[in-house]
Amino acid sequence: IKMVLAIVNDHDAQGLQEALNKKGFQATRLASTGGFLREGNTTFLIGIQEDQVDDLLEIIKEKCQTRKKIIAPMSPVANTLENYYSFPMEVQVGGATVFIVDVDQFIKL
Amino acid sequence: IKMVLAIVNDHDAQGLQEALNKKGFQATRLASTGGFLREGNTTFLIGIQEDQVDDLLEIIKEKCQTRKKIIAPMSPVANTLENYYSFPMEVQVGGATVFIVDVDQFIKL
Amino acid sequence: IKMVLAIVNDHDAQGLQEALNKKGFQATRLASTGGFLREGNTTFLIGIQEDQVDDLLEIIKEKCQTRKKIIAPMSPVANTLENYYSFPMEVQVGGATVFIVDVDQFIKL
Ligand SMILES: Nc1ncnc2c1ncn2[C@@H]1O[C@@H]2COP(=O)(O)O[C@H]3[C@@H](O)[C@H](n4cnc5c(N)ncnc54)O[C@@H]3COP(=O)(O)O[C@H]2[C@H]1O
Ligand SMILES: Nc1ncnc2c1ncn2[C@@H]1O[C@@H]2COP(=O)(O)O[C@H]3[C@@H](O)[C@H](n4cnc5c(N)ncnc54)O[C@@H]3COP(=O)(O)O[C@H]2[C@H]1O
Ligand SMILES: Nc1ncnc2c1ncn2[C@@H]1O[C@@H]2COP(=O)(O)O[C@H]3[C@@H](O)[C@H](n4cnc5c(N)ncnc54)O[C@@H]3COP(=O)(O)O[C@H]2[C@H]1O
Repeated sequence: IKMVLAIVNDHDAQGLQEALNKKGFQATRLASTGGFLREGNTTFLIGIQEDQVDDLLEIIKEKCQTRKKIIAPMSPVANTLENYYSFPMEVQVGGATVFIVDVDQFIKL
Repeated sequence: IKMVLAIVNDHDAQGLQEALNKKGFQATRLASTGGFLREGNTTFLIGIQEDQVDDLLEIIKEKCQTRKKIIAPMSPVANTLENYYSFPMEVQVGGATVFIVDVDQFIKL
Repeated sequence: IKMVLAIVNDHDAQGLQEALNKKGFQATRLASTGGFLREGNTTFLIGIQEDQVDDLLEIIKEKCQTRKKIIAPMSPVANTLENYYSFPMEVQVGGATVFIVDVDQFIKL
């Protein structure tokens, strides 16, 4: 069994969850915040069999979109970069950031 | 050291926490949401010694109850199953879903 | 790749995040609650290369302070210890509780 932690944009969370439900993948959602942009995002915790990993990654890739975000000058984020970015700065926010962790035991009580 | 992630019903979280406190198990609680029913639940993050795993599972099993839930027809959940379930549907929600993960290092700073 | 889960005091979260941003460590923050004191804290989820672990621990140690907390008598917490602590009780709350977990795959989609 593997534990997948997938950090996705809030905008994609609903669509991803529906795709997971359709395919019978069970998931738990944690409300999270991106450390850099300080915007809410969603961390999915998904326990799956090892041989389901590739299918799951396919679903995540399909449902989670890369998007550009503009950071305004003089915003708190721009200021943490010590004014190097005093002009509007564009960042690419990935569709999903995924950790796959091995599980010793997976138990339903 | 093992890291235990236990997803439990909100109704059982308080009782579980009190039992953990009494037995000297330290825990951190994350607010979470079940992917299917979209109801709030609680994810406990518990770091323990390997030889404490069985005791911990005993406590979780005792304090976390399986319960039945009825999904109403025409609810958002029923609709994600594409109207196959247009009558009220019953699901069994487990007492707890538990992941036990091995830890490289556990450090208190 | 390692996944670091670091539970820190809310008071230290902002300072830690700024230090992580400066050093180019990416992080995701989960709102959490301490099981014993039942106060909000912050769980940082940080994916890093194995050879960055020591640097990261240095940053966490520097930015996260140990502090004393007083638990009032007759508080819900004191009562869970069955009135043994009917006088004000002091607890030392660590700067950070850190789990380092090995990662099978780390993927940005
Ligand atoms: N110091 C810096 N300087 C310039 N640009 C920076 C930066 N730190 C982050 N960014 C950019 O900002 C985007 C949003 O980061 P954020 O931390 O809010 O939100 C992140 C964070 O919540 C999570 N994440 C990414 N890598 C992570 C890691 N190694 N560990 C934990 N969480 C991670 O995934 C979200 C999307 O990350 P992604 O890399 O696709 O997209 C990032 C990246 O393009
Ligand atoms: N492999 C896994 N990875 C990550 N988290 C997991 C997991 N398995 C269970 N969980 C977590 O535990 C909660 C209870 O799951 P359980 O399987 O006991 O109880 C489930 C199950 O009986 C049922 N169910 C879930 N998905 C279903 C589906 N596609 N079709 C029919 N019934 C479903 O609805 C109940 C509530 O599910 P919900 O998602 O709201 O809430 C789930 C979810 O938060
Ligand atoms: N093994 C573990 N697994 C998961 N999370 C862990 C953990 N060890 C610590 N944590 C997390 O780190 C926070 C600080 O723990 P610390 O041990 O420094 O500081 C603790 C400790 O000094 C004290 N404490 C905890 N449980 C106690 C007990 N049963 N009796 C007396 N004092 C206790 O109260 C402070 C605050 O504890 P709280 O639970 O509110 O908050 C904890 C909890 O959220």
